[in-house]
Amino acid sequence: MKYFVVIGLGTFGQNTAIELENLGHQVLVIDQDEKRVTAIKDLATESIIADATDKKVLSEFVNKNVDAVILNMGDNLEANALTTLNLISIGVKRIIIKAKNDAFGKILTAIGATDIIYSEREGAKRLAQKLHTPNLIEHIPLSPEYEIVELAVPDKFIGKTLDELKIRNKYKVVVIAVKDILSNEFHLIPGADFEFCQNSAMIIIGKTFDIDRLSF
Amino acid sequence: MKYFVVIGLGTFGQNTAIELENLGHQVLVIDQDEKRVTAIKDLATESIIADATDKKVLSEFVNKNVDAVILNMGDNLEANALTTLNLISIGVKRIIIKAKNDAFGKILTAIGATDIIYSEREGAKRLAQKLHTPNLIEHIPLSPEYEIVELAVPDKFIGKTLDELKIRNKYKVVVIAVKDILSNEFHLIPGADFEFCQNSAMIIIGKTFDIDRLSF
Ligand SMILES: Nc1ncnc2c1ncn2[C@@H]1O[C@H](COP(=O)(O)OP(=O)(O)OP(=O)(O)O)[C@@H](O)[C@H]1O
Ligand SMILES: Nc1ncnc2c1ncn2[C@@H]1O[C@H](COP(=O)(O)OP(=O)(O)OP(=O)(O)O)[C@@H](O)[C@H]1O
Repeated sequence: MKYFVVIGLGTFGQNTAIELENLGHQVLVIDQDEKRVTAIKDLATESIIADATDKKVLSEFVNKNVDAVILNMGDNLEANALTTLNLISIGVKRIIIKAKNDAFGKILTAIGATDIIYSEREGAKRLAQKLHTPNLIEHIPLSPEYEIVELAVPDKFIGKTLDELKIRNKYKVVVIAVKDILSNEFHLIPGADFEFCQNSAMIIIGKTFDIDRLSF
Repeated sequence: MKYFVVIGLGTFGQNTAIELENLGHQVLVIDQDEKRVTAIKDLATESIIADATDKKVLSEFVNKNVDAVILNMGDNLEANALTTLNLISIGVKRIIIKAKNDAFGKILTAIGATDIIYSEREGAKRLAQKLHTPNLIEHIPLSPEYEIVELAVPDKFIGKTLDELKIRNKYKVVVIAVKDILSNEFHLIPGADFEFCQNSAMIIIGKTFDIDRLSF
């Protein structure tokens, strides 16, 4: 079980606190807005109404042994920066900040933030990928060159086996699992005699170059 | 090549427009804020300064054959709702709205939005998972029961083969790929005699139940 601090209860911060509690960890939430703290206090281990830029107050509640501090304090660079400096002087080892743009992220990294999260940008990239690849259900980049995608099984595969379709030879990608969309059941690493059925999706791993060229 | 419209140039909208253009599609961006439109106009196929709640103006620039319209208009429910109703009366088939909370999403779905995206919530869940599983590099849920994770290879695996480690038997998960962290090179579906090296990560597929119980 770990101990985290969330400073700033923007949507991201609220959800991070709730999810960490759901996963069995303890979370202290801090925000200067009484309404937001009250709304979440039954879900968090501890909750405090305070101005995080006030070093004296912050050091009363945050000690250097916390596993990480997550900031979601909005667009005010000064508030984010001062809070980061306070946390560094307290001795916090991991400071994760949700930022909207590179300028913000660069500056906060320069003063000591360890992780910057650009969730709108990441969400936008995921959406753009899904709009780009119509039968794409999920798209997971693994490295600049490789990715995993989940695609609806094309109609012309139905009733054919992996061996007949020669997917690895023809398309250079590997089918690592097939999912029945209705039951959510999985068939991991299907063999050569595996036959595709209706209403299923295939999880494929391969080079981005080859996946982009898939056309069934 | 597809044609998309992005209404509202919040961070999410801006990045969606840019990413879709990068993927080779055409994007029309609409926002009532002149500064935001000017900042992006060289990157978008077309850009217009307009109030999207004005049906007459909107129908001049958006026709029903667009592949999808993406809304990122901020927290004003009325603006999002009126724009959605305008798009529906124009005949747009796919309306994707970035929303911050369920109430917003429910209401907009009730009046006809086809997709709601909660990017802060999704980002928060991903962060919480990474904080929960320390050697977790990536976590991809495939269904309520199955997921793919990318984990750093534990020290005690180094120098041993897949066969010696009996990973599928012991841990009930399948190693579908091993990535060299320094070179980003991949070894897909490693065989029984594959030997783990330093500085690598393994991509594993299995039931969430079993992955949560992994302890090396
Ligand atoms: N100095 C401060 N001390 C404590 N809390 C602060 C301070 N400054 C800002 N906050 C809090 O940070 C929160 C920022 O929320 P806001 O909704 O502006 O974030 P956001 O950037 O829109 O995030 P999201 O996109 O995740 O919703 C507010 O609840 C605000 O009260
Ligand atoms: N009626 C309208 N017509 C056109 N544009 C609008 C209208 N109402 C709002 N907008 C635009 O929508 C945009 C919303 O941006 P804002 O930064 O508030 O979004 P956000 O919810 O914080 O998104 P993100 O978290 O992705 O940054 C603004 O650029 C604003 O000008």
